[in-house]
Amino acid sequence: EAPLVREVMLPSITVRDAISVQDAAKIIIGKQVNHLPVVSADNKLIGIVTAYDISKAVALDKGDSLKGIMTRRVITATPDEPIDLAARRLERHNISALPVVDHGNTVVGIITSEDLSKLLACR
Amino acid sequence: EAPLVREVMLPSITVRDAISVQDAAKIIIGKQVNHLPVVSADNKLIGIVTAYDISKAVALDKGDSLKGIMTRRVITATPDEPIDLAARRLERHNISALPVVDHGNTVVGIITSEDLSKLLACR
Ligand SMILES: C[S@@+](CC[C@H](N)C(=O)[O-])C[C@H]1O[C@@H](n2cnc3c(N)ncnc32)[C@H](O)[C@@H]1O
Ligand SMILES: C[S@@+](CC[C@H](N)C(=O)[O-])C[C@H]1O[C@@H](n2cnc3c(N)ncnc32)[C@H](O)[C@@H]1O
Repeated sequence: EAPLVREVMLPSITVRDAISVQDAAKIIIGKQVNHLPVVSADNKLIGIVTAYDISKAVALDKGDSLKGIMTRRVITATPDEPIDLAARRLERHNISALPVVDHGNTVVGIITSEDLSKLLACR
Repeated sequence: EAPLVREVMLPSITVRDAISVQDAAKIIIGKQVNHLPVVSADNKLIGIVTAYDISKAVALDKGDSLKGIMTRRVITATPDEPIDLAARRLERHNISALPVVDHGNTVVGIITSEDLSKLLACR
C-alpha cells in the first residue's frame, strides 16, 4: 500500500499577495524553500509563487508585485490521497510541489518532489 | 534492483560563468528547468546555479555576474550508481539536482528530485 499524502507532507509557509517580489525572495531564502502558496485574509488558497517565478521576474524585468508573477490556477492534493496519485499529478503538470488543502480550500501542508524523492533514499 | 542513474538522468543544459544573472534567468525560463550546471571552456563542471540562487540575488539586491551567486562546491552523481544512492545524496545535502559527471568531470547529464519522484507515479 502506498503511503498517504498526510504521512509525507510538511507544514507550508504561506504568504499574502500584497507582498513584493523581493519580500517573497527573502522568504524563499530565509526558509530554504522553493514554493510559497499565496493565501487570502481567511487563509484560502489563491495562488502559488516559486523560485522559478522569481527567475521569470528577473528574466522579464518585471519586479514589483507578487500579483503580477504568481500562478493563480493552483494544482493541489488532499491529505487522504495515496502519494502515487500526487506524484502522477506533479508529472502531468510539470510542477514540483502541491499545496495540500482541506475541503474548505485551506492550506494544511505542502508535498514536493524533493519530499517524494526522499522516499527512494532507503534501500 | 534499483535502476541506475544513467536510466533516469536527462541531458543537461550547461552555461558558462561569464553570463549575467539575467541571462541565466532567461535560460531557466526558456528551457523550463530549475538547475544550470556551470562549465569551463573545456566543458568541465565548475559550479551550479539554480532558480533558488536567482531568488537569492533578488533578495540581496546582488544582480550582476553569475560568478557572484553560483555554488562552486558541486555535489554530483555518476552514471553507474543506483538511484537510491543519488536520492540519499540529495536528501543529505538538502538539494534538488545532481549533475552527472564522467571520470573526467565532464557533465554527461542531470538527475533531479522531479525525475526521481516520477518513478513513484506508477502504481
Ligand atoms: C511549469 S513549472 C516548470 C519548471 C519546473 N518543473 C518547476 O516545477 O519548477 C514552473 C511554474 O509552475 C508553477 N507551479 C508550481 N507549483 C504549482 C502548482 N501546484 N499549481 C500550479 N502551478 C504551479 C509555478 O508558479 C511556475 O510558474
Ligand atoms: C541548499 S538548497 C535549498 C533549497 C532547496 N532544497 C533546493 O534544492 O533548491 C539551494 C542551494 O543548493 C545549491 N545546489 C543545488 N544543487 C546543488 C548541487 N548538486 N551541488 C551543490 N549545490 C547545489 C544551489 O546552488 C542553491 O544555492
